[in-house]
Amino acid sequence: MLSMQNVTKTYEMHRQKVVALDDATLEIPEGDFVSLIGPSGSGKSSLLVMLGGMLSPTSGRVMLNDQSMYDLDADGRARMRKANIGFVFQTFNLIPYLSAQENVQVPLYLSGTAAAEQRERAAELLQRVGLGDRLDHKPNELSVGQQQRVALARMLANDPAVILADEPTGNLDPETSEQVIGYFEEFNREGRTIVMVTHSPAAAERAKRVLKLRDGKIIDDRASLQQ
Amino acid sequence: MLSMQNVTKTYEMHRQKVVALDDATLEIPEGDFVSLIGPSGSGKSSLLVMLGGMLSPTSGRVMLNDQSMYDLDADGRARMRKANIGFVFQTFNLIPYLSAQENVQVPLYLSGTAAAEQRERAAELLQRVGLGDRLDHKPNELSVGQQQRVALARMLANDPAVILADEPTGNLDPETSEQVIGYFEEFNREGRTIVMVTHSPAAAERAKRVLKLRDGKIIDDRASLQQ
Ligand SMILES: Nc1ncnc2c1ncn2[C@@H]1O[C@H](COP(=O)(O)OP(=O)(O)OP(=O)(O)O)[C@@H](O)[C@H]1O
Ligand SMILES: Nc1ncnc2c1ncn2[C@@H]1O[C@H](COP(=O)(O)OP(=O)(O)OP(=O)(O)O)[C@@H](O)[C@H]1O
Ligand SMILES: [Mg+2]
Ligand SMILES: [Mg+2]
Repeated sequence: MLSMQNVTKTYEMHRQKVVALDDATLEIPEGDFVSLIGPSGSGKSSLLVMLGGMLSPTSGRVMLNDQSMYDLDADGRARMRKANIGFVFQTFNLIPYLSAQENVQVPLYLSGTAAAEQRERAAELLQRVGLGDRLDHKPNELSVGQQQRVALARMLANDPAVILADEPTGNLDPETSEQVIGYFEEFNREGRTIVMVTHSPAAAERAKRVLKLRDGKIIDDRASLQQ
Repeated sequence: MLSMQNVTKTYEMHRQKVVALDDATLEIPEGDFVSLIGPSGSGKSSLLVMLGGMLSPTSGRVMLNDQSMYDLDADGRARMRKANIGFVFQTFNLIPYLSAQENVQVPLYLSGTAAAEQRERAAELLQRVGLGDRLDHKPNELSVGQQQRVALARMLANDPAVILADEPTGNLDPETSEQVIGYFEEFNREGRTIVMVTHSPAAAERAKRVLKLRDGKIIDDRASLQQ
């Protein structure tokens, strides 16, 4: 359902060419649960963001449901993304002038949900991640781990078929991390496809499959230790 | 050398009063190495930022070398901070329009180092954290873990007597995390005082002493398991 065919991403810097992803080919069938690991700077976020239709490859193709994502125009790709993919960014990307509840309402608003239901669903999702008493706080009035949980709640809002999560537990304590990995296992059991970048070896083994990157190349693709 | 006396920090929100830190008293002797753990939202960043002279308590006092930090004016406090404390923020706070090297030069510039030596020392520090080939990259041209390492290099620039680090390995892979904890052990052996917020139980036990927060209160203060 999601695949990359010979995807390369390079950045031209004044003195050097930086290869963020180097000829990556991979296939993720519907219902898979993949963790993506590798050293800092190895290309994980680049891979995830390209898989999510948000960064065009320098060469190669990214397919979602047999549609080549970057052969669509920006609007077509955005529509495809909104309909199918829930994203958790490594830096959350919350809207600073909106409250936690309003941030979670954004995707619901974009998918045409009625206002009253938007607020109710956003409140439920925030309650679920332990932020029921922080609905009106703006991002800078929240701890970093709380901001991360708002980003998680927002990702869940439209019941996405595909979840792409970049370090979803990076700023969370062990108990909350466990809770979050538990949700992901639950979503996967419900049939959603999940790709999760993580630096936590323990979290990585909770997926079904582990992909390892180094210097922009996929150097390993194996079943997780719990399979 | 660093202490808090009955420090409370509250935020007045429209509908509620949020207690970020609740009557915290603690003493950190010179040369100590303290890790600070606790659930997301429990007050760790608030405590660290107040200890570093960057957020005034609602009540209580913070002492550095017998000087009450918040009884100084903003300039006096800033001078005291620059002379004594190296800080690693949970969100790095790099200057977006400066390169990695220029970001690390900033504290050297502020402490009156000559320009050529600024550049040289910044390059060495970045080399040390594995970013020797990323000197000219701006923060948005770096991976998140690389941005974190720039923040670490910047913290080291003025050879600080006190290191306050908020999640210094939060976005780093296991190998780089190990390297960073290794530096902190080294700095501590050199006589620097370290307070490190971390969500990693393993990293926490590499300190000498572990403080635990919950709901803004210090609920535990013990020797680390490796002592
Ligand atoms: N400007 C603010 N206005 C209102 N509440 C705030 C503000 N800043 C922080 N808080 C609240 O204070 C509490 C403590 O925040 P703090 O950032 O210190 O937590 P933390 O322990 O560092 O959490 P994390 O592990 O998620 O980084 C949180 O519940 C947060 O919602
Ligand atoms: N806009 C850019 N311009 C130049 N180089 C870039 C840019 N964005 C990323 N890079 C480089 O591409 C490489 C891959 O970056 P990426 O963010 O994908 O790494 P990552 O595996 O997610 O790392 P981390 O674990 O630190 O988050 C890095 O070496 C980085 O310096
Ligand atoms: Mg990344
Ligand atoms: Mg914090």
